[in-house]
Amino acid sequence: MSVISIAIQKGGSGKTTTALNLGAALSQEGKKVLLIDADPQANLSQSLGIEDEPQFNLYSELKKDILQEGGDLSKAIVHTAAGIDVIPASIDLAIVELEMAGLMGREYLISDLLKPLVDEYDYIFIDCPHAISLLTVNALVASDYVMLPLPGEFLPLKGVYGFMRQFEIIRKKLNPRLELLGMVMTKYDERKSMNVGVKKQLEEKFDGKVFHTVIRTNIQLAKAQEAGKDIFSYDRSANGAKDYRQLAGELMERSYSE
Amino acid sequence: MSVISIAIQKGGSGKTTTALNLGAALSQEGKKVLLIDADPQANLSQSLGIEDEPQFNLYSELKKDILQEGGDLSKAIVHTAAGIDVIPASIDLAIVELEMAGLMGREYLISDLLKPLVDEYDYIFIDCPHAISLLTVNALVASDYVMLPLPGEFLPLKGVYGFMRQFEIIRKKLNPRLELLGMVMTKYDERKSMNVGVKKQLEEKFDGKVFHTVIRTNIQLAKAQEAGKDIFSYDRSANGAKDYRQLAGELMERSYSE
Ligand SMILES: Nc1ncnc2c1ncn2[C@@H]1O[C@H](COP(=O)(O)OP(=O)(O)OP(=O)(O)O)[C@@H](O)[C@H]1O
Ligand SMILES: Nc1ncnc2c1ncn2[C@@H]1O[C@H](COP(=O)(O)OP(=O)(O)OP(=O)(O)O)[C@@H](O)[C@H]1O
Ligand SMILES: [Mg+2]
Ligand SMILES: [Mg+2]
Repeated sequence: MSVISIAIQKGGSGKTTTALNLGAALSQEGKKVLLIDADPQANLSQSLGIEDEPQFNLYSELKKDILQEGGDLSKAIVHTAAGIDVIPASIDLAIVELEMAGLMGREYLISDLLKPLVDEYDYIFIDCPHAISLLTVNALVASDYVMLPLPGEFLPLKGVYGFMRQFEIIRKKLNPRLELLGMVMTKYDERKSMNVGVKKQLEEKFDGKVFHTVIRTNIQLAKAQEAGKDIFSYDRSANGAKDYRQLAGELMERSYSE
Repeated sequence: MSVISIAIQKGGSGKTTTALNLGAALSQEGKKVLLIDADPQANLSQSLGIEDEPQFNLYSELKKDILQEGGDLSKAIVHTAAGIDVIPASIDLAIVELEMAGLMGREYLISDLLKPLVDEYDYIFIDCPHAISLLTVNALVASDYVMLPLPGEFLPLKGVYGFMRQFEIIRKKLNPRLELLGMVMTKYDERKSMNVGVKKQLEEKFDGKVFHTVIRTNIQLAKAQEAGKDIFSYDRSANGAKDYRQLAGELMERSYSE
């Protein structure tokens, strides 16, 4: 059983697309998967066709905990047609930062809420907001691993270094068990020298931490999100489905051998 | 003289790339341009080759204002080789949200700091963080216009609608002069039906507000950022340079005729 945060300090890197489709690929392999949408944009929820904000969501349960009324994440679980469970986000997550700011143990709210659920799933993925905010810190404190998806370009590469500085602080001060699972290249085109160059730089700097599997650019991934589906439910023969299936295989090898 | 925020509630949409290269295109036309990096990621600063955080930056001056010591943005202005002025970001902008939270008039801090500078420039662009945070609200309160860059895909389209809900609240409660300048399609490929479809949906929904100019996908734009330059200093013949020059032309027509 592993809790994995999908995070990086750069927008549009493929966090949501990876949480959704890697989760779906593991579910295809018979694993029990829970996805948590911790981004106020609620893109993961929208990508699974959850258009209107349900009454119970990550915010509603966090808020109960903040008011000492005892939240219960199991109430917020939505079972999707594809067999993946998801805890939807809420636009109000944007204000929960201010509501948590003065609380004792504010970094442990998600970790405490997750405790009763961890044994029911093989993998729990948390789709993080793009900045290192109190919500992202909460997700990382609740996690065993963190995975960084990024396009092979200059600014996302900067986002890796920015993120890793925060990662070290969180490991030291808040969650010593947090491990870097690795970086995954997204929107990858091996004909683009910049993509190849960035991957090489990461392999040199973070020995053994860059996944061999790359996710190629594939418009079907965006079309599946528009249809409110994961790539396997939308088009199992697409490159995006092949790449995420391969990534799931590599992930299962990595998380068991750790 | 116009202050224009570049914002949208979606990561990786092309905000930084547009602030940088649209600003540079206007500077090429002889306009005096100031760019302000209001994102703690500091991507705009990095894209102009400002690697180490200068002593004076947007945070240092905001902090002085918070402590009632009187900030002075003109101290933080860096003159770049391309003739564009820039006020760099700082990683500490990530904590300024919490420092501002309890302050009277907290939404007007950037607006107050900008007042002494507005008459020195033809255009001031503010590169916003991707979420609607207190920093983004500050930028929008200080602005005459807002421009939304987005790739023609499902999730960024959702980000437009999410943003416009906040935009209306800000206009009503904080800054009645704020106008929507328009949406700009980025990473656009007219052969992709999804790109064309999203552009059409926006044109129907926001009559006359979608720029005719589209910014095509062009890896030179990312390479220029890696080199710490705007696209005109890096490769004036690239598609990215042509598209942003055309966008500058269209912007000058729009902002004068408004
Ligand atoms: N491999 C890919 N090929 C093509 N399009 C992709 C791929 N991965 C992601 N996308 C598209 O790129 C856009 C950004 O991806 P996504 O929303 O997953 O990134 P994110 O890191 O979650 O963004 P944010 O910072 O806003 O949370 C989306 O429109 C998505 O459909
Ligand atoms: N027209 C384009 N063609 C090719 N690449 C582009 C284009 N516009 C932007 N990019 C690249 O896409 C990535 C995201 O763009 P950018 O950083 O400008 O978006 P952003 O909205 O500022 O992101 P964030 O939400 O992280 O602030 C960058 O690596 C940039 O170089
Ligand atoms: Mg996302
Ligand atoms: Mg940016």
